[in-house]
Amino acid sequence: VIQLDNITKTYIVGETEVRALRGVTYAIKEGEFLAILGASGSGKSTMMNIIGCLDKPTSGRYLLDGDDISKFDKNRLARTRNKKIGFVFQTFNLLARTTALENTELPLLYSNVPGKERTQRALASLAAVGLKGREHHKTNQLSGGEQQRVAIARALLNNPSLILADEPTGNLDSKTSEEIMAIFTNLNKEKGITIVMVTHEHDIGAYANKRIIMKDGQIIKEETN
Amino acid sequence: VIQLDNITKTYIVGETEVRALRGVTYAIKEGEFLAILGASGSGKSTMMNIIGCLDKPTSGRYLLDGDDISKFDKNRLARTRNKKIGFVFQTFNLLARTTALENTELPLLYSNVPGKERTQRALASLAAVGLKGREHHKTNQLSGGEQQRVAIARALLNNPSLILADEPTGNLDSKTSEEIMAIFTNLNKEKGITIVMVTHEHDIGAYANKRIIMKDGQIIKEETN
Ligand SMILES: Nc1ncnc2c1ncn2[C@@H]1O[C@H](COP(=O)(O)OP(=O)(O)OP(=O)(O)O)[C@@H](O)[C@H]1O
Ligand SMILES: Nc1ncnc2c1ncn2[C@@H]1O[C@H](COP(=O)(O)OP(=O)(O)OP(=O)(O)O)[C@@H](O)[C@H]1O
Ligand SMILES: [Mg+2]
Ligand SMILES: [Mg+2]
Repeated sequence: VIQLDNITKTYIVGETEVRALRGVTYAIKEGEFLAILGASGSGKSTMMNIIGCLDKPTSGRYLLDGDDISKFDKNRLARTRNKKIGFVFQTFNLLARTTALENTELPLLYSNVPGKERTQRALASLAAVGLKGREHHKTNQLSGGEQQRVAIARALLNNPSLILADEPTGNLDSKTSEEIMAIFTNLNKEKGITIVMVTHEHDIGAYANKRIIMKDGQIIKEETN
Repeated sequence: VIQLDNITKTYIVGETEVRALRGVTYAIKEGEFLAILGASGSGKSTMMNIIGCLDKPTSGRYLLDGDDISKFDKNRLARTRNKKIGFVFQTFNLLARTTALENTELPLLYSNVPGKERTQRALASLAAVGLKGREHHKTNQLSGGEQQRVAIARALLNNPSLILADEPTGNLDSKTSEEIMAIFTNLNKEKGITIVMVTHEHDIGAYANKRIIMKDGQIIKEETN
């Protein structure tokens, strides 16, 4: 479902070039649960942003479900993202003066789903990540791990066929992390949803059925369960 | 150096009361390296904000170096914070359109330290956390773990006598986490700096010489090495 062909990404900062991705070629099949590990700065989030259609590579080709994403205009890119992908960002990206419920409902705000059903689904998504009782807290009235879980609830709302989770348990204790991993495992096994998860913790990486290690913008190792 | 006497903290959200801290009594001696663990939402950051003079308790008393903090006016509170405390925030709190160097220099911006020395010290602090080469990247041009390390470099800049670190390795791979823990251990052993660190990872908690576990706003357990 995801095909990366010799993807590079180079940033320019002042006079220097930062080669964040240096030729990544990899295929992720439908229904896979892949974990991406690697040192801080090795290119994991950059790769996730390209897979999630939030950024374009400097060179190379990215095929999502067989379509060459570089040929899409802005509108088609946005529609593809909203319809197919649920993204849990490393820094959550929640709206500041907005409640957990409103943040979670966001992906369905401009859809045909009636308001009442949208709210029901958001409440269910928040309850599933253990946030019952926190729905009306604004972002700054939530703990770090609660904000992280709102980001997860929001990503799951639209029943995406591809979940991209960038450090989804970085701020969660082990018990809460296991609860989130149980949700991911269930979505993957029962519904066949493809999951790509960045993590720096090996116990979390163990929930995936495949792991790749990144170093200096390249994939250097692959392990299968 | 830190004395908490029956500290409570209650937030009001709409019609509900959230009892984030429900009577915490604890003493932290000078030169101690304490880790605070506990479930998401158990009150760890709330406790850190009170210790760091960023928030006042709803009831109870907090003594920092023998002074009752509730008697301080805003100015004295700010001076105490700037002089004594280095705080690494769970969500980093970096300035957005500002470089790593500028963010790190911030604590010394209104001090008597000459600009040239301030910049030298900030560059040294950034190099110590492995960010040589990233000094002129703006916050949005840094990876998640790099942003976390800028927050750490900034907290260490002023040679504080108390370091409060809220999940300092939440976004760091194991090798980089060990490098940060080596810095903390060194500051604690060689310079006698008191360190209070929130973490959800038990291997990180093992670097401290004492650990407390929080649950529902209370300390329920204490372990010493
Ligand atoms: N400003 C606020 N207004 C209302 N409730 C709040 C506020 N800040 C925190 N809370 C609530 O208080 C509880 C404790 O929050 P705190 O941030 O201390 O938890 P924590 O232990 O640091 O959690 P985490 O591990 O997720 O970071 C949480 O349930 C949170 O929803
Ligand atoms: N917009 C940008 N402009 C310039 N450099 C960037 C930009 N975004 C990322 N970088 C650099 O590219 C490298 C890879 O960044 P990326 O965010 O992909 O790393 P990562 O593997 O996710 O790291 P972490 O584990 O710390 O989150 C980093 O060294 C970073 O400084
Ligand atoms: Mg990242
Ligand atoms: Mg917290």
